[in-house]
Amino acid sequence: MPYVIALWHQKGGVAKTTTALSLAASLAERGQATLLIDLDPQGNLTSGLGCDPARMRGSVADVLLGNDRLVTVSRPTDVSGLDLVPSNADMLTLPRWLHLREKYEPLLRDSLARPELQRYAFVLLDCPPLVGPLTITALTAADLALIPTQCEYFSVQVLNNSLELIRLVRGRTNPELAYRILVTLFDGRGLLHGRVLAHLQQHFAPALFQTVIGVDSKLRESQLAGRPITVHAHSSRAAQQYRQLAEELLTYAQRP
Amino acid sequence: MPYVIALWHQKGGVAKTTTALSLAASLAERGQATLLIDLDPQGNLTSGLGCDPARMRGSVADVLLGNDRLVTVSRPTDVSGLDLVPSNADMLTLPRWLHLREKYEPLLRDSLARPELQRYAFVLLDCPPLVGPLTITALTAADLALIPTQCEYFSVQVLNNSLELIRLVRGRTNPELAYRILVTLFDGRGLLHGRVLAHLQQHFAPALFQTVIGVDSKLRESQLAGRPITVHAHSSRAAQQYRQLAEELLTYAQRP
Ligand SMILES: Nc1ncnc2c1ncn2[C@@H]1O[C@H](COP(=O)(O)OP(=O)(O)OP(=O)(O)O)[C@@H](O)[C@H]1O
Ligand SMILES: Nc1ncnc2c1ncn2[C@@H]1O[C@H](COP(=O)(O)OP(=O)(O)OP(=O)(O)O)[C@@H](O)[C@H]1O
Ligand SMILES: [Mg+2]
Ligand SMILES: [Mg+2]
Repeated sequence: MPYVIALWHQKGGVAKTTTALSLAASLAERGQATLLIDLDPQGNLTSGLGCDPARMRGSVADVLLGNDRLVTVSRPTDVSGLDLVPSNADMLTLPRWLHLREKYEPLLRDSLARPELQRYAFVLLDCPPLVGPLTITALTAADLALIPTQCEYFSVQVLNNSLELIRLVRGRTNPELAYRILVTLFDGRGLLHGRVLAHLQQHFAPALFQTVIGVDSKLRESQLAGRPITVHAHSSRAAQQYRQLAEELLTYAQRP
Repeated sequence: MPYVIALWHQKGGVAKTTTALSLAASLAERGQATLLIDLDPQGNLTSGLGCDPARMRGSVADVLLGNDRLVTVSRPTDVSGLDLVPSNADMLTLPRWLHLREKYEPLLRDSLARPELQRYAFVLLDCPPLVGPLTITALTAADLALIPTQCEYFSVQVLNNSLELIRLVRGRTNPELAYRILVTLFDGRGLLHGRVLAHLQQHFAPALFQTVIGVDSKLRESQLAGRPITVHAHSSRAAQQYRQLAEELLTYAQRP
């Protein structure tokens, strides 16, 4: 069974998509076959890999509605060892249908348990910034909720809501769900980020990744170019930091 | 009737809440009585004014469910001329109830038309980063959708979705709805933001505010302090820029 990671934080703009893209590419680079699934109707993960969400025929919506399998809607990317299940316009109305279905929560976990998915070492799920059926089905399928957060008041303020949903899912559909917090968009120039980081280290120490991802404009450029940072700017600081995160994650998940 | 502005962009983290706070405080400073309504279950607008969403008794949820009026759930802030309708935990389950009601869209517009609300010159609505009933009721009530956007690929990519929802609401429940785009978090140091700004000026020129809000760490500090930027750092660059935006808006809305 692949190790499943859900990128989740209710706060918007904390680098959930950027982390899904960069971490998946770093894992693929180390020979760990990885599948990315875009669960966000915005489709940033899809466009960050150079695909146009408006032109994607299949998406995870087809799978959760029972019309298709993950293996048929997934597609290879320019990065060897990295495949993508894109997002498209169907993702917008999907939550309403899921709400109506009895017990929709395990649908994604069940699709990931199918034999043809076992060739992946990792599956990364990019969630939208909201508490809803798409996020709940992702957290039900996940081994780990990876919570990217900025060192800013609004992101930390909302952290409790994001952890609350994890506790809720743990209590109902996924008792094994673990979580880890990753500091992103860190800007060492001012004092504020350092102070908030110290606060996070004090209150969340065991759950905090050692790796901190700094602000790096090469990441923005790589998204415009539709390529992950490890390909677009191979030796940039951000690429090195996300490789370090991949290393830390492999140790945490006790994978070779 | 107050002039109603909805802060809306489906992209997360583009400074919707920061703009609602800073623009409202700048309008109040000029003697324009302003009401802020927090429509986001995250409650960042509420905490940015120093209140704890977990301890707020009333919210807009009570009003939209028909249990209370806006005037009873609103509360004064430390800024004279600026009142707040806070967010609380009830906001999380509200969308599900609204979905079940026939014709929920005009509920907020009807509450804003009540006589006791006519003393406000402006009402600002802070929306969550998702297409759902809370955003639709806000856009139905609004004269103007103010779309903050970063000069980054993901924000611009999602802009079409945000504009699509505006067109949809215009076609159904609010034919008069206008929109204007505001560039936020602008970082003049690199080349990327300048290039994307030129792209926005080319494709969205008539809808773009002249004012551009630059990155300013004083804004982050002001949120930690629970005070708007015009109070926390009166003569900072961000405070000046948001005052300039208030000026531009007053001309656009043809208000004295
Ligand atoms: N380390 C970084 N350095 C510079 N820019 C970054 C970094 N990480 C992310 N960004 C930029 O910040 C913005 C927000 O990141 P991203 O879209 O990945 O966040 P998100 O949490 O997925 O947002 P949403 O909540 O809308 O899904 C993007 O424009 C991205 O390019
Ligand atoms: N001009 C600026 N300079 C520096 N930091 C800023 C600026 N504007 C906003 N920020 C910071 O960027 C982060 C995102 O802003 P904000 O939370 O207002 O965006 P949002 O669009 O409301 O997010 P969400 O989609 O989660 O509701 C916050 O931590 C805020 O403090
Ligand atoms: Mg995202
Ligand atoms: Mg906000």
